[in-house]
Amino acid sequence: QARIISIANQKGGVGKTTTAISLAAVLAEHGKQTLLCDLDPQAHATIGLGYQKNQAQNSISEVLLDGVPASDALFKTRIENLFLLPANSNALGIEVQLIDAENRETILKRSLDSIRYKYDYILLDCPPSLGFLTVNALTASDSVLIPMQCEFLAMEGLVQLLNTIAHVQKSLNPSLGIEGIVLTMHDARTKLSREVETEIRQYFEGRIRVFESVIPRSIKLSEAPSHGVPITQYANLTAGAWSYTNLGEELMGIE
Amino acid sequence: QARIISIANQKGGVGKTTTAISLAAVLAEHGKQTLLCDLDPQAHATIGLGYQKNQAQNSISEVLLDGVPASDALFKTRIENLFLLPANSNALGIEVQLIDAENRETILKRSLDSIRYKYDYILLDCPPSLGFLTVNALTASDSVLIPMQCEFLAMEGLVQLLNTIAHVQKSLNPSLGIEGIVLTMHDARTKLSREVETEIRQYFEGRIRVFESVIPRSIKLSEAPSHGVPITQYANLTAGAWSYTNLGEELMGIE
Ligand SMILES: Nc1ncnc2c1ncn2[C@@H]1O[C@H](COP(=O)(O)OP(=O)(O)OP(=O)(O)O)[C@@H](O)[C@H]1O
Ligand SMILES: Nc1ncnc2c1ncn2[C@@H]1O[C@H](COP(=O)(O)OP(=O)(O)OP(=O)(O)O)[C@@H](O)[C@H]1O
Ligand SMILES: [Mg+2]
Ligand SMILES: [Mg+2]
Repeated sequence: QARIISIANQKGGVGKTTTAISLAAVLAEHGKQTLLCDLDPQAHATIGLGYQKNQAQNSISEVLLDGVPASDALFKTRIENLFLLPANSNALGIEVQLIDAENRETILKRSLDSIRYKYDYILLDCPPSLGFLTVNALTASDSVLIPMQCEFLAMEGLVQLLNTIAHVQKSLNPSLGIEGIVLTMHDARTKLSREVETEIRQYFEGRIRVFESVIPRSIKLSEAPSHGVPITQYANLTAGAWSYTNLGEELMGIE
Repeated sequence: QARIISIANQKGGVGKTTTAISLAAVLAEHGKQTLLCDLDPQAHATIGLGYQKNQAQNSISEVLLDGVPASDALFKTRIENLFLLPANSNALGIEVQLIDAENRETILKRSLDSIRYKYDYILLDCPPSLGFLTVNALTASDSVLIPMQCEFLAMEGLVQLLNTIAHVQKSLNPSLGIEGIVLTMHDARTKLSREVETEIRQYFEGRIRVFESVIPRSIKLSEAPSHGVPITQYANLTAGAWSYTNLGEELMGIE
């Protein structure tokens, strides 16, 4: 029975997709049956794994809008144990299209419930917003993983996300937990970066897990998606690769 | 009569606010009467100039929601020739609150028309979305300046923005022009960064100006807002400062 984890943060460009792809690859490489669902109409997770945006017959749009079963939209990737449910730009207008639909926040949950027995992990890559797609993801999830960039005002953006999580816990999914915060694009030489890391760890001490693994700013991590492969296949001996491997091991509970 | 320029891009974290603050400071330092309007409920431009988020009596929210005159919300900053119309989080629900309002896309335009004779430049710092606030900004503007990060898939995000601009030109503001694209957070050592820059310049050759000034990734630029001052006051001899000074001179037409 899969553990379903949303990768969410309404701020743009904080490393949600990079975390989703890299973590999915690490889990798969450790022998876990892993499904990555691309919930962003930008389809960056789909593209970053080497597939084209509007090419697949069925995508997350058809699953949410047309009731196509998830098993008819997902496919096996070139990476062993890793499956992808791709996105396309049809999901762009989805909030408006489903505005009157019954139980619209649980569409994804009901769709994933039918296939979750096949996987160990299902990761949901969310778009940079707290709208329909992210709420569906949170409603369908066991937990949410929050990538945060170590920059001035990073904490401010978290307030809104935590409010949304609390709202979902209260009215849609009481079992939603917070998997933890992962610090991304960290530049250890920068005083500001180190100060923000310290502030975040102190603030959440005892309340929300902040993973020990910190993802460094890495040129290789920014290049991997343009080659359509995860970092562990693109440059496995670099800091970007082993920081995500360490994160995956922390997640799986391997010490 | 002020030139009104929107700083817009729906992608998060691409340097809109940093560009708005830095450019406003450069223009003011060159003796131009400059007004910076913070249109983002996150209020990062307000905070980056050293002011607190929900402290001001009147902000952009009161101007747009309650019809408070812009002159009652803006104030002179500590920087000579630079004025600020701050934001606060009241603007968070603004789209919903004004959903039935008459002529809601021109509220900002009508408000700025009454004060534009006082300034040489009015810069509008937009939030990372193509919703109500950005549409109001574009409708009120002579032109739009687009910060773009030199990363994989940067071009893709531009399509939506250009569509929105075309839509505004067609139905709300036929005189809206595109001031140009400014490349931000550029890492000249990175092959990907240089490839994306080349791609952008070639693609828009003869159609949209791509400024010669490229803003480098700079630790000082990320630190300045935490000190509440623009880069030209924080670290005027660094690459971050002179690249924005060059950008300002390109904008003003000084060679
Ligand atoms: N650790 C890192 N080092 C260097 N570049 C990175 C790192 N993590 C991500 N990037 C790059 O930064 C950009 C944004 O990352 P990513 O797409 O993962 O963020 P995101 O939160 O999913 O963005 P969005 O909000 O648009 O969905 C991408 O170009 C990516 O390749
Ligand atoms: N050239 C640069 N070098 C290093 N850091 C930068 C640079 N430009 C911006 N930053 C930092 O990157 C982060 C995002 O920049 P900024 O706030 O200007 O982007 P934005 O597009 O306004 O974001 P948002 O979409 O949230 O409004 C900030 O922490 C900022 O200090
Ligand atoms: Mg993403
Ligand atoms: Mg901003």
